[in-house]
Amino acid sequence: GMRVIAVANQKGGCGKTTTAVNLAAALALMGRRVLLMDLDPQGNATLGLGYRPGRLTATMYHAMVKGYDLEAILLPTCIPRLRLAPSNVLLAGAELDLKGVLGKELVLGEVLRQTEQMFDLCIIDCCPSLGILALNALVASTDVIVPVQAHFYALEGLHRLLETVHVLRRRFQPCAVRPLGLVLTFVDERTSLSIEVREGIRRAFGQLVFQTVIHSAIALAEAPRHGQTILTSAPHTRAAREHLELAKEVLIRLART
Amino acid sequence: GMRVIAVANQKGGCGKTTTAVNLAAALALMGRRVLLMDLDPQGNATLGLGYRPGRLTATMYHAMVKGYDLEAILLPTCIPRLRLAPSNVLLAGAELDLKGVLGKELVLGEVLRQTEQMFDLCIIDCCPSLGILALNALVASTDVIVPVQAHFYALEGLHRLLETVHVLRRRFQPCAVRPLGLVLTFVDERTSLSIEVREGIRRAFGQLVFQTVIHSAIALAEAPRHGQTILTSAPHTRAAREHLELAKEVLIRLART
Ligand SMILES: Nc1ncnc2c1ncn2[C@@H]1O[C@H](COP(=O)(O)OP(=O)(O)OP(=O)(O)O)[C@@H](O)[C@H]1O
Ligand SMILES: Nc1ncnc2c1ncn2[C@@H]1O[C@H](COP(=O)(O)OP(=O)(O)OP(=O)(O)O)[C@@H](O)[C@H]1O
Ligand SMILES: [Mg+2]
Ligand SMILES: [Mg+2]
Repeated sequence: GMRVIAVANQKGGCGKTTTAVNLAAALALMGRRVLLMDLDPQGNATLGLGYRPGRLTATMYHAMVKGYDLEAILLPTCIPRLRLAPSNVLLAGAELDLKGVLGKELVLGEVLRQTEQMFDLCIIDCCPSLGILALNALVASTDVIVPVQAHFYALEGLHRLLETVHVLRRRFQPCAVRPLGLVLTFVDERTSLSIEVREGIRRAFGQLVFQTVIHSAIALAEAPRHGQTILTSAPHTRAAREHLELAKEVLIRLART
Repeated sequence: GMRVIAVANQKGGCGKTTTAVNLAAALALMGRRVLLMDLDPQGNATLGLGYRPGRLTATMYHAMVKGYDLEAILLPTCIPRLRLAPSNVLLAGAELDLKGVLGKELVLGEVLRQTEQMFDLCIIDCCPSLGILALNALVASTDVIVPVQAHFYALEGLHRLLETVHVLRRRFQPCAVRPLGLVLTFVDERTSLSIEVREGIRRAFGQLVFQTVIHSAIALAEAPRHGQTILTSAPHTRAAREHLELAKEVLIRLART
């Protein structure tokens, strides 16, 4: 069946959208049928793939709250085999709209069952919080990837996130979400801080940390400006290679669990 | 009376905590009595000033939900005239705890009235969302400073944030929160992206953008590791000077409004 991978971390700006968009693109280029789902009212994954969130009339808000078929909101992307389930600011209303709904954490899981046959993988870009949207993503997922910025503040919330994943798995049967791995982002070999935090994270989380790291690279911040992924805007850069390496490591880990 | 400045932006990782902590320190060094309030369950401002959030038994959660006196939770810092109202993960429960409370957006405003006489300025570090905590901060504030990363995704949510501020001012009388200014962060003169985004923001928001910009500087990411502000860990760096300049500009704007 389809594997669903949430890219989540309540720490802001750690590279969730960058990792979700470029990993999804790399997996599609490697032949998988991939759905990239934007579950952040900021709509950064939608914007990063060249769409203007404010102009869309069918989004994840409509699929989760208004009962639209998921298939009806899907958009093509610049990469073959990669499709996008977009979001915009309307999704911010979901917190309120889902408040009284029975099993409000399970709505996304039900929506995703509609596309089981259409895709091999679904990658979900989460917003920087552990509110109702992120909980929906985690409960609907089989795996979670946590981008961790190689900075001091990054270590603080990791245990809370992994603890939340653990609680969800116990409480929402048959929710089986497991941490697939932590990926170090914004790595900069020139600074002692980056090296020290990397070592700290490998010591604390061991095998859970992906071998592949994503270095700080301006090309990653520039790609979304052109509505492109790094694989298409700068395919020969280290940043593109790193996301392809990460995709390979993800596939190996998926095959093992 | 005391001016209350929320440092807010739902975009993650744009420099809210870094701006709040170092601006508060600069204002205290310039002779103002300053309260730095951590309103993020991540507790990054608390951690950045050298405290371990998990060890604290009296936090903003206790002041907002358990009725503790604000004075009872205040902590000293490494800077004279700067005190901290700390937070930790308990605050994440506030979303739930405040759900049924009458006037749930007004709780912080009431708490802050206790310290009107003790401080000249209160700086509030907000979490990366527009949920109940950030709304409490905005409604309790007289002003809001918005850190804007000089990156592509940063532009997207600005109009939504300023629109929210506008709605709050209309709906919650006597809420008078006004945008004091946008401060450009992570500026890097070497990249065309940074220059292009800066120009785009100045074109769109004109005078609202502070003259002072905060450049990308590893010293800013290193200071919290030692529980220090940039003013004490690296006082002769450009990053320290920029936060002193920003503090001067803030005081000029406060005097005008
Ligand atoms: N490795 C990198 N090198 C340089 N810039 C990067 C890198 N990864 C991400 N960026 C840029 O840094 C900013 C933050 O990254 P991104 O938006 O992906 O983080 P996020 O975790 O999704 O943020 P949010 O918490 O708001 O959802 C973006 O402008 C992005 O383009
Ligand atoms: N100008 C800068 N130059 C270099 N590093 C910076 C700068 N400003 C902040 N940082 C670092 O970048 C990371 C993100 O900044 P910070 O935590 O202040 O953002 P934030 O908006 O508070 O994030 P969140 O959305 O999670 O609250 C931190 O590790 C911080 O130390
Ligand atoms: Mg994002
Ligand atoms: Mg912060």
